[in-house]
Amino acid sequence: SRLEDSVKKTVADNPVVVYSKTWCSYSSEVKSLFNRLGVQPLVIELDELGAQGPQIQKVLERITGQHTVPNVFIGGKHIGGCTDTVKLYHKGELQSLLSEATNK
Amino acid sequence: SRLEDSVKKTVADNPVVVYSKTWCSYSSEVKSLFNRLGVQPLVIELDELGAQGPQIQKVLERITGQHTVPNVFIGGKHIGGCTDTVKLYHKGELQSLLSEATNK
Ligand SMILES: N[C@@H](CCC(=O)N[C@@H](CS)C(=O)NCC(=O)O)C(=O)O
Ligand SMILES: N[C@@H](CCC(=O)N[C@@H](CS)C(=O)NCC(=O)O)C(=O)O
Ligand code: FES
Repeated sequence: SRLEDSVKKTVADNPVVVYSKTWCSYSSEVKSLFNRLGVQPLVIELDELGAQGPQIQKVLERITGQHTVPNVFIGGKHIGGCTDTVKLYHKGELQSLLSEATNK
Repeated sequence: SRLEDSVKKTVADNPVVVYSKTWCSYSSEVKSLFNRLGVQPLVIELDELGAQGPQIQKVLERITGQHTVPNVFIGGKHIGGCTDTVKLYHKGELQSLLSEATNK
């Protein structure tokens, strides 16, 4: 579908993408983690897109199997949610994924 | 107002009360913390109460100054949100508040 193509293009064209909701503390946590690491992700606030928000959330579920927010992509690769991202950070792997994605 | 009286009665009559939303991970965290501590809070899922949910959330803001979920009460006393509750747990104070409230 056109929406699915647009989501795929978004995550392919932007090194770090976070699908988020403005009121959600897990989404805030992941956005502020990236900021602390000096990274400015492309943030898409699904609750600010009217009817398209839930549609994008459905597309993301089709593409990634994940229906929740936050939904994080680095270098076009699906990373997961808040817990997954924080786990990678504690393992030291997040930082290398980020430098790979932001340096090409 | 009648709704405000009903909220005040709920937190007075129940040792542990959590105003929550079913989809919210911060709400889930605080509910599961209480479960791990062997406590069964009275949980009120604001997203399952139709139009009354936002009304109760407004009443809680009037009573506690807090407009977010989760909103936690122990022994009729306003504790705060997820972060506040977890902080008290790490300080060892949560457990004493809980035993006081559940033992009278
Ligand atoms: N373990 C996941 C939890 C994700 C989750 O449950 N997200 C909630 C919000 S905190 C959600 O998307 N709920 C359904 C919704 O908002 O549509 C993570 O760390 O990201
Ligand atoms: N630091 C607070 C954060 C509370 C918060 O921002 N809650 C969000 C959901 S995670 C909220 O209530 N947003 C507005 C809403 O859902 O009505 C806590 O630990 O509880
Ligand atoms: S909505 Fe509360 S943590 Fe996401």
